[in-house]
Amino acid sequence: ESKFAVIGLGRFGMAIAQTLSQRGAQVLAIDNREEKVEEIKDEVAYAVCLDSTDAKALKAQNIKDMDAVVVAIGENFEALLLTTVLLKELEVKRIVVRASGKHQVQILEKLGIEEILSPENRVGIAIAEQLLNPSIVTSLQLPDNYEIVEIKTPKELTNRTLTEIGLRAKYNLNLITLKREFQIKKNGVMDTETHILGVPSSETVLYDSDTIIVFGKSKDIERFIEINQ
Amino acid sequence: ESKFAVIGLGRFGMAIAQTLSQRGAQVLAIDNREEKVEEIKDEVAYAVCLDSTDAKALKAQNIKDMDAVVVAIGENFEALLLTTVLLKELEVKRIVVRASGKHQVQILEKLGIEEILSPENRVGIAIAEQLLNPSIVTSLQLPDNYEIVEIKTPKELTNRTLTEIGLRAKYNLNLITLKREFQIKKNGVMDTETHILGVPSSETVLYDSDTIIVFGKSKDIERFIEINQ
Ligand SMILES: Nc1ncnc2c1ncn2[C@@H]1O[C@H](COP(=O)(O)OP(=O)(O)OP(=O)(O)O)[C@@H](O)[C@H]1O
Ligand SMILES: Nc1ncnc2c1ncn2[C@@H]1O[C@H](COP(=O)(O)OP(=O)(O)OP(=O)(O)O)[C@@H](O)[C@H]1O
Repeated sequence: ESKFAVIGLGRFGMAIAQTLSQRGAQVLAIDNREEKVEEIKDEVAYAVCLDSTDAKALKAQNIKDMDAVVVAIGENFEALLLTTVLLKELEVKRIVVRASGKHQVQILEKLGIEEILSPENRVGIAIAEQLLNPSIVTSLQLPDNYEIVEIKTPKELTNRTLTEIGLRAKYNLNLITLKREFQIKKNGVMDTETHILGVPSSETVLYDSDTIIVFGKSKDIERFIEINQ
Repeated sequence: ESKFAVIGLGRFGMAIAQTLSQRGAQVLAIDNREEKVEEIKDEVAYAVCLDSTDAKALKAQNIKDMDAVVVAIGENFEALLLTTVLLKELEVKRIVVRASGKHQVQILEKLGIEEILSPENRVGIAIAEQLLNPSIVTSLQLPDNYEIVEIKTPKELTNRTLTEIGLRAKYNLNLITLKREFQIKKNGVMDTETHILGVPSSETVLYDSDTIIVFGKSKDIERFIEINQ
């Protein structure tokens, strides 16, 4: 059973601690505000109120035995930094630290921290992508301007088979899978469920409520969307 | 040229406004704190200091002509809610609203808001996945327990070809692409660059620093990682 500690129980730390615990991991949740510790104590194995910049208090929690420690402190960068330095001195196996803005990331990199996260930035960029290109539902950016995107079926392509559309031949795109909405009657009320069609055959016909998930270069994806709007 | 407004310039709103502007969109950035407006004014088309719960002030900015408006206010849920109600009354085409926690999401859904985002939750869940499964680099969750994941090449599989590994035949997984690290000499100093190998052939050999990107069911992905640790 893996053991994790999460320091700082704001929205970000809380989400990590709760998800890890729900997936069966042993979680030690730490915050210097009593009401945060009270809020989470029934959902995790251990919840402790302490100031993570206090080395003796951290040691007393056997923090170095954790498989990983997440530092999710937000506004107070000094406390975040000091906590991170203490964890490195205690030789914790894996440290994941939150940062906001380029300067904070640079300082943490200089300290030898490899796993740095900026939740706001990561989602901020993803949302901007979706706003700029309304037919893109989500995207996973990859090196060399490749990406994996979920695209709402363009109007021009509804009721056509995948062979007729020719994703690879005409647009240099690779289909991964298809998401389709089904109307289901539950307790007499119509409801919508979304399902994945595994690896679709080339004879599959696209419906207007489908979403296709493709892999390819960003400029090929943009061209595909523009031509078939 | 698309036109967007971003209301609330905390870490989340700032990241969205900056990314949209860098990608060439026209952005109107709004906050009720003067110093936030000062901070962003050189990076966006327009930056205005106003209280977004003031209907007259919002109307004066021609906010209903925007292609989309993002409400990124954080701590003050009342202001977030009132702003959202005003935008719906002004019949803005597309409204994207931030929420933290299930209750806020439920209230916004009752108001007919379709695009609701929780940056901390979204990243919190992704981080928990990566902590629980150290060989998973990133993952895109899909319906029916399918997912697309980046997996570090398991030790057992280095120096073997994709045919020998038999992703589809033995594990029911579909390879999308491969990420490979290359050592490059720049100005006399060794540096690492990561590249995508497009759609690899079945004779491609996996190196220990490669990352494979696959599509399949979560339980098949977990089985693949466990067997080849
Ligand atoms: N020295 C410390 N020791 C332990 N916990 C701390 C310390 N300093 C701050 N925290 C806790 O870290 C949590 C997150 O920090 P903070 O509220 O500053 O960030 P935030 O940006 O509002 O968080 P989020 O965006 O995740 O909601 C808070 O609950 C706070 O009590
Ligand atoms: N009525 C309002 N009109 C305009 N701006 C507002 C209003 N209320 C709050 N804001 C602004 O919204 C921004 C984000 O809100 P807040 O600081 O409460 O959230 P936060 O959770 O700290 O943000 P983040 O996590 O994005 O850093 C702030 O810059 C704040 O000034």
